[in-house]
Amino acid sequence: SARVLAIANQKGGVGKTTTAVNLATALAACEKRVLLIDLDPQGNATTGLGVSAEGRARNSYHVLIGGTPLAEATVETAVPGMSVVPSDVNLAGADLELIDIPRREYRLALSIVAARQRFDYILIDCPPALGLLTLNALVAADAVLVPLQTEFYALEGLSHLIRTIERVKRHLNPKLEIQGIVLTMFDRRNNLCDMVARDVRAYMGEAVYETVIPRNVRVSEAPSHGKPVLLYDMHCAGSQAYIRLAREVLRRERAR
Amino acid sequence: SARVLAIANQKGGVGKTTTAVNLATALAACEKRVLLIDLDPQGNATTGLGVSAEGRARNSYHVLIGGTPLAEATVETAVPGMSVVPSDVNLAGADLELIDIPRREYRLALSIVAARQRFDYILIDCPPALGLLTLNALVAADAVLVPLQTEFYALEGLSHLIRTIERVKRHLNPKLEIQGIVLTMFDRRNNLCDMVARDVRAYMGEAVYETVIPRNVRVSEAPSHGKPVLLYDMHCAGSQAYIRLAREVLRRERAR
Ligand SMILES: Nc1ncnc2c1ncn2[C@@H]1O[C@H](COP(=O)(O)OP(=O)(O)OP(=O)(O)O)[C@@H](O)[C@H]1O
Ligand SMILES: Nc1ncnc2c1ncn2[C@@H]1O[C@H](COP(=O)(O)OP(=O)(O)OP(=O)(O)O)[C@@H](O)[C@H]1O
Ligand SMILES: [Mg+2]
Ligand SMILES: [Mg+2]
Repeated sequence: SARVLAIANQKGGVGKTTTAVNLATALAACEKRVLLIDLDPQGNATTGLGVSAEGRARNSYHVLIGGTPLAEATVETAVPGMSVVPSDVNLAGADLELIDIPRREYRLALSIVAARQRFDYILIDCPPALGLLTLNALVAADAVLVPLQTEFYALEGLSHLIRTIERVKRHLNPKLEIQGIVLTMFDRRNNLCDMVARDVRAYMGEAVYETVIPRNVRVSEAPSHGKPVLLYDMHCAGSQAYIRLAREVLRRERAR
Repeated sequence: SARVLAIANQKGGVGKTTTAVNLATALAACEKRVLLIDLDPQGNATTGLGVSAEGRARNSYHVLIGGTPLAEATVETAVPGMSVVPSDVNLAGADLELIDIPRREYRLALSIVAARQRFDYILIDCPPALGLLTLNALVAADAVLVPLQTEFYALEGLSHLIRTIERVKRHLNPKLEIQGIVLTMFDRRNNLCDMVARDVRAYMGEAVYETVIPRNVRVSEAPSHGKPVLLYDMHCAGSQAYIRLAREVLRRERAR
């Protein structure tokens, strides 16, 4: 049965989508069958994987709100072995549309039951908030992977995110754990990055991956071509880092 | 009476808080009486202005949800002529707490009526979502200032944001207009930045400010000292850009 990873952090612009798209691709490159669920109304992961307008006709909004079977909203990507459930701007209304529905936090968890048999890994890209969409991801997930930009403001929200994960574990999803924290957009020449990295490792210890994702312009160019950076430029520093991250995630999974 | 500017963009990490804090400071440096309202549960603007724990005891959550008068939640900052209404992590629950309250989109607009007489400018820092908090800011505002990171994913959400502003103008706040779009974290050596900047100017024309905010490490260091970059390092490229932006905003306001 698949391992389900929520890629979450309420701080905006820390590299959630970039990590979801490129880690999923790197896991597929390691011969894992991977599903990426885009739960962000912005739909950046959907665009970053080059999904066409027709491919988005059925999406995570229909699954979460309309009860469409997940398999009907799943489309293939240009990456062999990897599928995606696209998102839709209407997802932004999910908090209000599900307000009177009992057990609204469990809708995603229930919708992925069948998919757990078809895939080895299911990654969920979350929006920059701790609202009902991210809550659905945390309830459906086995573990959370937290991208953390090496910037001061990004550090500020980490303890609140950790407390939220613990609350979800206590009340809604007892199996939930932290898979790890990945430092993103790291710039060796910038002292602030070193300072934040040292602080996070002191605070979170082993939870922080050894792999650090460097700031690398090829990573930010790839989405404009509708491709993960591993397909856009396999040999750049960004691709190599995401391949290392996939190996480290797999090592942690084996050691569980 | 004050001009109220919402600093909004649902894309995360594009420089909303950095622009709110530093534009507010630059306007205060131009002898304007300025109030910054932090409407983001992350509280980055509150931290970036060095507000102490006691200073946050009464905050925008109490104003929006509890009906506390705004003046009671307003505190001075280290910047002469500038005050702030801090935020609180409980704001994250505003969408659900206000669900049954009639005219919940107008709560901020009603709470700032008195403050409009005491200040020349009121800036509102918004969270990375188009939920009830940002909606309250758009209903209370006279105009929207949109920070836009010169990255591909940031470009993707712009048309959705513009459509949302038009909908708010049609149904909730007929005076709402776009004050302007400011390009942030611009790196001259990166072709992608040029490409995005050209696309935005072609799409939005005059709405895009001439002033472009460069990527500048001093800007991201300043919040760890609890200071706007204008107080942290007045002469760096980031400070100079925000001073130019304040002048351009004031020119547009005079020309209205
Ligand atoms: N390693 C990297 N090097 C260079 N640019 C990067 C890197 N990682 C991400 N970016 C760029 O930084 C921006 C923010 O990343 P991304 O959109 O993945 O963050 P996010 O956390 O998903 O944002 P949101 O909170 O809006 O969902 C994007 O424009 C992306 O292309
Ligand atoms: N001109 C700049 N040069 C360098 N770093 C910058 C610049 N502007 C912003 N930053 C940094 O980029 C990160 C994102 O900026 P900021 O937090 O202001 O964005 P935001 O849109 O408010 O994010 P959120 O969506 O989470 O509210 C911060 O760590 C900030 O310090
Ligand atoms: Mg994202
Ligand atoms: Mg912010």
